[in-house]
Amino acid sequence: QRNKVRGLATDRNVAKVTVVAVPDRPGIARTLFVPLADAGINVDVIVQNVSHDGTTDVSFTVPRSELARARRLLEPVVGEMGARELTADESVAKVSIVGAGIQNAPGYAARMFGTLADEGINIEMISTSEVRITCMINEADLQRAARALHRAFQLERPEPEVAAA
Amino acid sequence: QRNKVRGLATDRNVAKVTVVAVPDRPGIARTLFVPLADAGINVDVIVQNVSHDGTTDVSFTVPRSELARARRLLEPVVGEMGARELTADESVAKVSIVGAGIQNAPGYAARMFGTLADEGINIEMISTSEVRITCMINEADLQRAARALHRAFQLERPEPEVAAA
Ligand SMILES: C[C@@H](O)[C@H](N)C(=O)O
Ligand SMILES: C[C@@H](O)[C@H](N)C(=O)O
Repeated sequence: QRNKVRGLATDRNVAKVTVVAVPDRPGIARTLFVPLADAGINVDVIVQNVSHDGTTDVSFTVPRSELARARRLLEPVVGEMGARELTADESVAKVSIVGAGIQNAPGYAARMFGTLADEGINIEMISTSEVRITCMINEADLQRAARALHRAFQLERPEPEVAAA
Repeated sequence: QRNKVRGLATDRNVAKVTVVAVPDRPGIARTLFVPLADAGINVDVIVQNVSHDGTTDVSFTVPRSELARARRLLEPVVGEMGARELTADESVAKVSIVGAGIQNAPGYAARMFGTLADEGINIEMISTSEVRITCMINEADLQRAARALHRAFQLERPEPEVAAA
């Protein structure tokens, strides 16, 4: 089975925003993202996991240059909706493996997570799609993560014929 | 501005698994996904948000036919790693808007979330990539969600449902 990973994408120009403990009811997600959209702020990754006790966190990333603006827009909104607080983190970076059919091929996520684990790199957030597995990590770990993932997925050579999974 | 949304993807054949309160340290993600990969279980969406007090949740979806097997494999692992518990939910469905450049185009997420909000549909999980915004919702809401999203994004009549491979 051919190596499906075609490339690695990294992005250091990201800031992570987390709206902590939002009420888990219809309309909340829209209330957070409409003001950002109206202001033309580019939201990149959005992650929300399951709720507990009626609340959950909603995190997203924006370019670092947009962080101040995003915070100014959302702080009043966050208060009004009864969320606990808004936190932000500029020392994150995004690293993704990209390739067709990744998501449904067992082993790619495990290999990506294992590679980062072997480097002692903590995975702060995970988001996936059919063609991409994205991890947010500490910015200080990005170069090491990229090198290790390139090696693990054999990205410097032409596509190998041997099963990679 | 051109409509970037090319289509809607829905999947009813999903079960959601959440490993609750895993320790947020390197190696944990690998410890969860290697056994699933070795067993050839197709993991589709993976979502992990930021941690609080050193723990976070890791959720993922599998085809419903794989749920029992995934649980059997992971229950001992979950205990050993000191996570709180493993929960599963079979009454979920996945709905995604798909299109080039969605992620960086302000407004698409807001419109998708707003459309679901207008239908009173609760968004249980969110995961995004550059070309896809995916929401997990209650399975009972899927048909109504699909119709409303088709209308909101001016897509042609609803595609027949296709389960993920
Ligand atoms: C938390 C948020 O996603 C909420 N469940 C909503 O539907 O808007
Ligand atoms: C929670 C899990 O992702 C952990 N942070 C890890 O790096 O494996």
